[in-house]
Amino acid sequence: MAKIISISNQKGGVGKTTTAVNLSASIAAFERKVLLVDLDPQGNASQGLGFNEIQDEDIYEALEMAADPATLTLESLKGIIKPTALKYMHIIPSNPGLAGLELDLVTADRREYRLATVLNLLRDQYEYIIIDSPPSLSQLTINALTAADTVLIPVQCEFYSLNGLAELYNTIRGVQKNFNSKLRHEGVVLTMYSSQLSLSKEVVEQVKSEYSEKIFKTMIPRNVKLAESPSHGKPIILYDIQCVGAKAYIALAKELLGIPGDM
Amino acid sequence: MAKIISISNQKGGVGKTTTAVNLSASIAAFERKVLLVDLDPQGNASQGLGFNEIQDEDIYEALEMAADPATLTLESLKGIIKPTALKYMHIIPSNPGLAGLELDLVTADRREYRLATVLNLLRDQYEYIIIDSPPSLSQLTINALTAADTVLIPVQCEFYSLNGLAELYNTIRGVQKNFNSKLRHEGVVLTMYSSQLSLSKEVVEQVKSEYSEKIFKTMIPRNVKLAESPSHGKPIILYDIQCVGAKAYIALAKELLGIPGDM
Ligand SMILES: Nc1ncnc2c1ncn2[C@@H]1O[C@H](COP(=O)(O)OP(=O)(O)OP(=O)(O)O)[C@@H](O)[C@H]1O
Ligand SMILES: Nc1ncnc2c1ncn2[C@@H]1O[C@H](COP(=O)(O)OP(=O)(O)OP(=O)(O)O)[C@@H](O)[C@H]1O
Ligand SMILES: [Mg+2]
Ligand SMILES: [Mg+2]
Repeated sequence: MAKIISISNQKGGVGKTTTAVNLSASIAAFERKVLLVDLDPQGNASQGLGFNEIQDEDIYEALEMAADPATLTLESLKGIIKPTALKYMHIIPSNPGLAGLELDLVTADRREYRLATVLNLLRDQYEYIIIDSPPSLSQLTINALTAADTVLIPVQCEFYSLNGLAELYNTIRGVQKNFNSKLRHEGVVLTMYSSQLSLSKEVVEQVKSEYSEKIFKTMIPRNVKLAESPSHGKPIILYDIQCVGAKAYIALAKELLGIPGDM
Repeated sequence: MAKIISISNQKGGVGKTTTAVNLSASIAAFERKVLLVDLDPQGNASQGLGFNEIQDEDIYEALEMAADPATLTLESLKGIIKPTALKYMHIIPSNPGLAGLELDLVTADRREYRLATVLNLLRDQYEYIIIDSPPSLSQLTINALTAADTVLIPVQCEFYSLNGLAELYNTIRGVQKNFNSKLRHEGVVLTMYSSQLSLSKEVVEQVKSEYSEKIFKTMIPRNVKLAESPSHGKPIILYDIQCVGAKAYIALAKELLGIPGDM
C-alpha cells in the first residue's frame, strides 16, 4: 500500500518540481516502486522527464473519469501511467487543460476528492506516490492535499518563501478539518541553500525556530546541475550522479525511507 | 494619464515581485509618479515594502466595491492607497482574502473588469501604474491583463521558465480578443542572469530566437542583495544603491522611460 506524499507550497519557484522529480528518481534508485503525479498545468515535472508533447492520456482524463467513481477502474487508468527511464519509476503526466478543469471543479460535486479517487485505486501498485502541486492554494492543490497521507513542504532559503508558510499551514489545517483528517506533515525541506550566504543561514534559523513540525536534516544546496538536468529530460541521478545536487536528493530519499548511514 | 503595466508570468519564482517593486521604485527615483498594485494573495510586494500587517483598506475592498461601478468614486478609493518611503511612489497593498475573492469572481458578472474599473479612476493621478500578478493564469491575472495597457514578462534564465512562455502568450491573445483589445507587449525582461553559467546564455539565445516581441536590453543579474532587501522592507535603491541589482533596475527604468545614456 503506497504512501502518498504531496509536494506543496504556494510560493512560486521554491523547488517543488525539482524535489518531486529528483526525490522520486532517488526513491526508484533504491528499488522502491514510485509513481510521480504531475498536477501542475505548467507540466514542468513531465518536461523534466522528457515528456514534451501532450500525451494521448494523462492526468486530465483521470480527473474527468473520477467525476463518476463507479466507472473508474484500474483497467481504465492503465493508459494514463507512463514508464520513465528508471525501471521503478512511473509518471502520470500533466496536461495544460488542467487550468481549465480547475475552473470546472469550482462548481462540481465532491470536487476535492477527484485525485483521491484515482490514487486510491493505484495505491496497491506502488510503495510511494509523489504529487507535484502548482504554485497556488486553489482546487488542484486542495485535491493533492486531500489525496495525500503527508505533505512535504520545500522552502527556499529566502525571505519571501518564509512568509507564505503561515498561509500554507492554514490551508493544511482546513483540509485536515474538512476533507482529509489523516493528513500529516512529512516535513520541511530547505532548498537552494548557499552556505556562504548569511541570508540562507538566517532563513534556516527562522524556520527552525518558528516551525515545530519535522525539518529534514538533508538540505538541498543551490547547484546549477539541478537547473540544467530538466533541459536534458533527465532526473539529476541520470544527468550527473556525482554532483552535490544528486548526492543531496539521494540523502533526502534515504532520510525519507529510513535508510541509515551516509551516502 | 498613467500607463498601466502588468508584470505577469504564471511560472513561479521568476522575479515578478522583485521586478514590480524595484522597477516602480526606480521610476519613482526619476520623479515620475508611480502606483504599485499588489494583486498577489501572497502579498510579497507589500511585504517587500514593509507592509507586514493586513491594512485597514487595501486591494480587496477596491475589487469588492468595483462590483457596483456606480458607487465607486475617487473619494471611496482614497483609503486603499498608501504612501511609501519614496515620495513619488504609492502602493495598493494586497490581502490574503484575494484568494477567496478569486473563487467568488468565477461566477460573478463582468468579473474580468473589476481591476480595470478601479484603475481607470486612478489613471489621472499617476504616470505609471505597475501591477504585480500571482503565479497562475487565473482570474486575478486575467484582471491584471484586462486592466493593463501593456504586459511586461520577467523570464528567469532557466529551462522551466522558457516552457511557460507559449502558454502565457496564448492567455494574452485570449485577453486581447475577449476583454482588452488594446493590450500590447511591453517586452521580456531576463532575470537572474549569471554570465558565468552556460545555462543562462543558452536560455537568452533561445528567448531571442523564439520571441519576436521586444526584449529589454537590460538584463537583471543574479545578485543576493535583491533577495536580501525585502527582509528589510526596502526596495533595492534604498537598501544598497551601489550594488549591481540596483544599477540593473535603474537601467531598466531608464530603458522603459526612454531616458538615454548609461547609468
Ligand atoms: N537546488 C537548486 N539549485 C539550483 N537551481 C535549482 C534548485 N532547485 C530548483 N532549481 C531551479 O530553480 C527554478 C525553480 O525550481 P522549480 O521549478 O523546481 O520550483 P517550483 O516550486 O516547482 O516552481 P513553480 O512554483 O513554478 O511550480 C528552476 O529553474 C529549477 O531548475
Ligand atoms: N536578480 C535576482 N537575484 C537574486 N535573487 C533574486 C533576483 N530576483 C529575484 N530574486 C529572489 O528570487 C526569489 C523569487 O523572486 P520573486 O519572489 O520576485 O519571484 P516571483 O515571480 O514574484 O515569485 P511568485 O511566482 O511566487 O510570485 C525571491 O526570493 C527573490 O528575492
Ligand atoms: Mg513546479
Ligand atoms: Mg511574486
